Amino acid sequence: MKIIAITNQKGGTGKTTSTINIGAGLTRLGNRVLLIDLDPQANLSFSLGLNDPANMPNIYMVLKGELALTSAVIEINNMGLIPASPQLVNLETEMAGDQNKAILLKKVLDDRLGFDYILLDCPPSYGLITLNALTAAQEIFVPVQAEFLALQGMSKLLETVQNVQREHNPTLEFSGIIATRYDQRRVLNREVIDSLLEHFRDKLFTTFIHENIALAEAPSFGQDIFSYRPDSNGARDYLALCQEIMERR
Amino acid sequence: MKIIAITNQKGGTGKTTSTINIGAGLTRLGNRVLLIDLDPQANLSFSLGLNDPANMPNIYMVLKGELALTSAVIEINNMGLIPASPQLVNLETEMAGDQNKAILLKKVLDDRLGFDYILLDCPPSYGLITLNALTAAQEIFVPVQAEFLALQGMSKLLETVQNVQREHNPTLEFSGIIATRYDQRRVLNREVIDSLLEHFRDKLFTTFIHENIALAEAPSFGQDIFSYRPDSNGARDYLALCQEIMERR
Ligand SMILES: Nc1ncnc2c1ncn2[C@@H]1O[C@H](COP(=O)(O)OP(=O)(O)OP(=O)(O)O)[C@@H](O)[C@H]1O
Ligand SMILES: Nc1ncnc2c1ncn2[C@@H]1O[C@H](COP(=O)(O)OP(=O)(O)OP(=O)(O)O)[C@@H](O)[C@H]1O
Ligand SMILES: [Mg+2]
Ligand SMILES: [Mg+2]
Repeated sequence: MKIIAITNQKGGTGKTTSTINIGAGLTRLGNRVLLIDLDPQANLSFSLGLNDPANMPNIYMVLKGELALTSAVIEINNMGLIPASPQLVNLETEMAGDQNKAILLKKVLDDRLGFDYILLDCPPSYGLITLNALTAAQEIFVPVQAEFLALQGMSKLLETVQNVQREHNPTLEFSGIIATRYDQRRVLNREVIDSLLEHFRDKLFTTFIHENIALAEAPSFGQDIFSYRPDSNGARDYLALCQEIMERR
Repeated sequence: MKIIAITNQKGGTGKTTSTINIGAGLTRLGNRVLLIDLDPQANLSFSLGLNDPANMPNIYMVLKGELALTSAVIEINNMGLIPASPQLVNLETEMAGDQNKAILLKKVLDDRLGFDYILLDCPPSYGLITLNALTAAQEIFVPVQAEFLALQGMSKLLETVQNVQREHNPTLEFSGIIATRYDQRRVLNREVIDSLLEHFRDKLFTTFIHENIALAEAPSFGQDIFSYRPDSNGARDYLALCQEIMERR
């Protein structure tokens, strides 16, 4: 079982879009995948067609010990999903004094669950929720939009990862940067990719996810890109990315 | 003096881009403007050319009472700017028991500062930092990318605003929704705009900000759109939006 945190504190870089479509791509390639929505905005849950994730079993109840993880898993698009809850924002203050506040998630994820991959969709911030994801995960994937602020965010991310490796999770690996919404006609995109290659050549996946409107449309139908538009650029890109992910194992 | 919070918990909707370019547009129309970077990632500070905002006077020091607000203001592109600091993330736990935790910002902003507009760039989350911005502000502008998740975020935003109006700031007005990265060729953009008009007709600014690569390039040069490319669509759109903002006073 491989636990992967999909994170970037910069907003709107394609974390949720990547969680759904990497999950769906790995499922098409024969894996059993669980998605966990750790964003209080529940964007992953809404994008897979749930109308009211707050009023169903969710990851907040599991982290608080009110519910076993397996009772919160629902089947959607052949994947397991544990929805988010708006109450996740309260964890920061609720657990402020708790010794175990960083390992709430790690404690409930174990090998016997029967999944090949568990993907964690993180909110755009570095609070207790993301700390829990980085402590539970073995690997980190970072979706990055190839624009000015992408590089600024990387140094902060590296610092955070090093802190987590030192204090909570020594085996955590910052293994992959995913270039999202890439358009080779834009000089800015090409320039930022060149900088990323200079600093992070071994981490940048060779598959780029191109700008493709079908990826933005699929959530309106509660679908992943493979069920919404299997012949789109988006589907081709995410499938190639999944093949690359599996080869790296 | 008008204090405006530019906020949306959804990431990547154009909050920072709008703060910079509304600020610069209002300045071109003869106003004296202060920008305050409330995002611990300091994207606004980086986008205006600062290399190391953490090691200069910043809004965190002001909120903690270590520095007077006027000593933290720097002049950039004819605007006042108070940079952010990564330490802003600590406010949540540092002030957990403090009675005044919601009014830290309100306490330091007053009419004698000599600004016509103060624009607050918020992080993509609803924690203590954004609460301070909503408590200090008279108006809220919400940049929205016209895609699926835009509408989901609105209902949560309205709920938050109503809480703040009830508990901290009765005169707070949710006055404007700004459509950003709009491309009229995309069916999805047109459909989401139609829904926004149905639910929020009186709040949606009639000026849309179109997708325009110059807006994404300008921060690499530490410039606003008017100094980077005054004849671009981005400059035209933001100037028209500023004229609309001034007419609404
Ligand atoms: N390759 C792509 N082509 C076109 N649109 C895309 C692509 N990837 C993502 N999008 C769109 O960009 C927007 C932002 O993506 P998404 O919500 O996945 O980012 P995020 O990093 O999860 O955001 P947040 O920081 O709010 O969690 C969404 O509207 C999504 O549909
Ligand atoms: N109208 C536009 N046309 C093209 N690119 C744009 C436009 N508006 C914003 N962008 C780009 O989109 C990205 C996201 O914008 P921005 O950083 O301003 O959003 P934000 O809401 O402040 O994000 P965060 O949630 O991380 O604070 C940036 O790379 C920016 O340059
Ligand atoms: Mg997301
Ligand atoms: Mg921003």
